Amino acid sequence: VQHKPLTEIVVEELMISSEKVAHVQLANPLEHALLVLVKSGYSAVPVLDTSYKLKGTIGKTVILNHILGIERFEMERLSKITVNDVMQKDVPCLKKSDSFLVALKAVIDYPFVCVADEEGYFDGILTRRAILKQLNKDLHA
Amino acid sequence: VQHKPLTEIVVEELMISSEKVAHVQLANPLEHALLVLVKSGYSAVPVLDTSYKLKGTIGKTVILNHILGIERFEMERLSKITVNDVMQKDVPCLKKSDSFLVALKAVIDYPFVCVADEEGYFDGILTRRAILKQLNKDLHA
Ligand SMILES: Nc1ncnc2c1ncn2[C@@H]1O[C@@H]2COP(=O)(O)O[C@H]3[C@@H](O)[C@H](n4cnc5c(N)ncnc54)O[C@@H]3COP(=O)(O)O[C@H]2[C@H]1O
Ligand SMILES: Nc1ncnc2c1ncn2[C@@H]1O[C@@H]2COP(=O)(O)O[C@H]3[C@@H](O)[C@H](n4cnc5c(N)ncnc54)O[C@@H]3COP(=O)(O)O[C@H]2[C@H]1O
Repeated sequence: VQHKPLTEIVVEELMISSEKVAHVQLANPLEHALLVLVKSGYSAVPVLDTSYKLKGTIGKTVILNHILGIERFEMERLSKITVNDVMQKDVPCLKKSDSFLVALKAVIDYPFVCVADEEGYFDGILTRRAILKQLNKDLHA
Repeated sequence: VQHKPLTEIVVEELMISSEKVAHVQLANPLEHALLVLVKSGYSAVPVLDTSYKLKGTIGKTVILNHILGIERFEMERLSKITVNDVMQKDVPCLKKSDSFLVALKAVIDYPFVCVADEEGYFDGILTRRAILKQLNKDLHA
């Protein structure tokens, strides 16, 4: 998205679309979620249900916190707990048609914000990096 | 930092100063580093030496990758490996006197960038959140 004024840019043009986003399912055991997060290198990823609706996000910290016992990390518990048991459910959400300014406000407190449609079907994620890159282009234009 | 034009803002005004930044030492075992990262909730933190010089950064992903065996996470290896063995050494660095635009470019690809003086003594970190908050203020002024 080159020298367009920020006021004309919408979320759809800056987001990573759903087929390129690593995600996990509600019913997955935590062991699977931790493997996806370590292999992809991402701090957190979206959680979807079987019909591809957005349900929340899950990250490495909440998984590791859940298995941290008094003396050690109790890894054997990873197969007994599901994503649904520990994920963050109350997460901000954008629409594809939202403006750049609405998107900028949303990523101030979150490394990424999920994008979904009116019925809750997952469209993709908007990252801080995408916002920062566009701002940098705009300030140098 | 209120309605100052972006061109007049320097890194020192936006950074989190060193006494408020969670960090680990070069010689710490990975077990200690993972505990600091899980208890603080941060994805990655700076690594300092005993004289408070900046040496690099370390995050949860590189620690977990290092102990991921064929079938499971081999947690017993955490006490045998040190931070120095796995940390990222080649990380970008800012000076307190750097401009807002130099700082914006630096955080496009990193969630935070360390701030250090000419001799390498650690001053603090500049986060994406601090840059985004200032940009949001500037666009609404
Ligand atoms: N494989 C890779 N290649 C190049 N750079 C990489 C990278 N993994 C991480 N980074 C860099 O590190 C930043 C923080 O990544 P983190 O995983 O903590 O936090 C990420 C991650 O939790 C999530 N994310 C980004 N891309 C994703 C994807 N394709 N699928 C799922 N989640 C993604 O959005 C957050 C913010 O992403 P953002 O791009 O703003 O910021 C990224 C990016 O600048
Ligand atoms: N305890 C908390 N309270 C409120 N919000 C929290 C929080 N922990 C994390 N966040 C939010 O999540 C973002 C990503 O945190 P993360 O730990 O992945 O990535 C963090 C972390 O790796 C590092 N960081 C931030 N503050 C730190 C500190 N005081 N000490 C050490 N590292 C810090 O800088 C990265 C970017 O920080 P940034 O503030 O831009 O972005 C933070 C902030 O918006």
